[in-house]
Amino acid sequence: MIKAEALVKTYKMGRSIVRALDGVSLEVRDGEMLAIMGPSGSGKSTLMHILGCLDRPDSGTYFLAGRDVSRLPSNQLAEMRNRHIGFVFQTFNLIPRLSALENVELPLLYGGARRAKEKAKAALASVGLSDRIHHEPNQLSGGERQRVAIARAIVTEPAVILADEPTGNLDSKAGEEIIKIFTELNAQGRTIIIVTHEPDIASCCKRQILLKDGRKVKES
Amino acid sequence: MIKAEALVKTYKMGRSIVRALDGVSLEVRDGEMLAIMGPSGSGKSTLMHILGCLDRPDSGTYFLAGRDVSRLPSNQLAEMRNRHIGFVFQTFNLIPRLSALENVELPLLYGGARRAKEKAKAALASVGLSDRIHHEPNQLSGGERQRVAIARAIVTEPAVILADEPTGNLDSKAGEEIIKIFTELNAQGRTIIIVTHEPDIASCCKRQILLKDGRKVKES
Ligand SMILES: Nc1ncnc2c1ncn2[C@@H]1O[C@H](COP(=O)(O)OP(=O)(O)OP(=O)(O)O)[C@@H](O)[C@H]1O
Ligand SMILES: Nc1ncnc2c1ncn2[C@@H]1O[C@H](COP(=O)(O)OP(=O)(O)OP(=O)(O)O)[C@@H](O)[C@H]1O
Ligand SMILES: [Mg+2]
Ligand SMILES: [Mg+2]
Repeated sequence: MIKAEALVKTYKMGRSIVRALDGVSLEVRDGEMLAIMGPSGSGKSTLMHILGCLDRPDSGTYFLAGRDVSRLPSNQLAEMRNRHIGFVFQTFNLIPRLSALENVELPLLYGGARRAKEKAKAALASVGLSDRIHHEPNQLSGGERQRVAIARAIVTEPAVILADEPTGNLDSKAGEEIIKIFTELNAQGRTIIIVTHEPDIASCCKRQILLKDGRKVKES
Repeated sequence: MIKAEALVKTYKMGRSIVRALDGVSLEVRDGEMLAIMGPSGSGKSTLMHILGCLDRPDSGTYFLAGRDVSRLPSNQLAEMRNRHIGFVFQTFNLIPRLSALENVELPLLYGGARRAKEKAKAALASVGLSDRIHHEPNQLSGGERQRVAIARAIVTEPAVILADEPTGNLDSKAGEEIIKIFTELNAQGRTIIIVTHEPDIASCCKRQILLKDGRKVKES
């Protein structure tokens, strides 16, 4: 399902170069549940953005669902993304003027899905936010915004869910409920990749990889 | 130093009312290190914003450094805040077009401090970001942004540091380094209040309180 080879992503800052990804290869089979760990700044979000078709590598290849997406034009990249992937951003990236319900509905409306409002309500209920659906992001707590971002990522029932630190703002009980949701989605056959700093969460994943300075250093 | 009595903060949402704080009282002596825990949505950030002079309660009183700040006009509230408090926001709230160095310098410039650039560099070095000082927020990882927010809160050497979930985006090693910084500042006599979901962090604080549904339910 996912086959990334020798991904490189660098940023030029004046005269210095930041090697955010320095040749990362990763293969993930359908239905796997994988944790990505590593120090702050080690390249995890950069890798997730490439896997999520939100960014392109400078070099290397990335096959998603059998297609080489590393060189697709933006509109086709977006189409791959909408069709296959649900993404939970580390900084949530909710749309400020829309309510939680409207935020979660949006990917369904893009995909032309029916019963969008009903599905969005169900997704918000699954993350415990039934009584917050009309709040806008600035009327929500940090953990509530994080849970809206999670609901938005799962509402399209995607084949691949990429969650970048989905429990950083949640107490342990709410965090466990989120991992329960991901585990159930994985049991349905979906591929789940979670970036996390928390060992408890990583241990729920059958497989774990470690990034350091833009490289993969360990696999278990 | 800090004496809050019966703080109430409610939000009207159409016909319903959200009681974010439902009568919270809290006394913190100079030089204490306190952890505030509680479920997502229990009122922690709301309480911190009132303690940090960033918001006013609907009712109740709040004495900071001997003055009743609960009814001060905005400019005097800002002046109390700049003089006494360093605040680490749950969502960082960095200024997008400024570099990390400029972001951390800003509170010093407002206070008319000398050697602002030098102090800002030292604060960024203490959180391990010496090689990222010219990056803007969107050129930083989530954990790097969080550390810039921490550096900004400590650079003015305030009497009171309020940190709202300061390690949520950090790996355990970086998180420990942050707690070490707070512990050292506390040893210098500064008052530290940390909102956290992580028991390891809460246990570094001599005193812990628990919020639930806008009320204080436990104290240890
Ligand atoms: N502007 C607002 N309008 C309406 N409701 C609000 C507003 N701001 C906050 N709330 C609600 O008040 C409650 C308390 O919010 P607060 O941000 O203090 O929670 P918290 O304890 O910090 O949660 P978390 O751990 O998720 O950060 C939440 O349920 C939230 O939905
Ligand atoms: N646009 C950019 N320009 C320059 N440097 C960047 C840019 N974006 C990211 N970086 C740098 O690339 C490195 C990797 O960033 P990335 O966001 O992938 O880290 P991360 O592993 O997700 O960290 P965290 O755990 O803190 O979220 C960081 O050191 C960051 O400073
Ligand atoms: Mg990241
Ligand atoms: Mg909060």
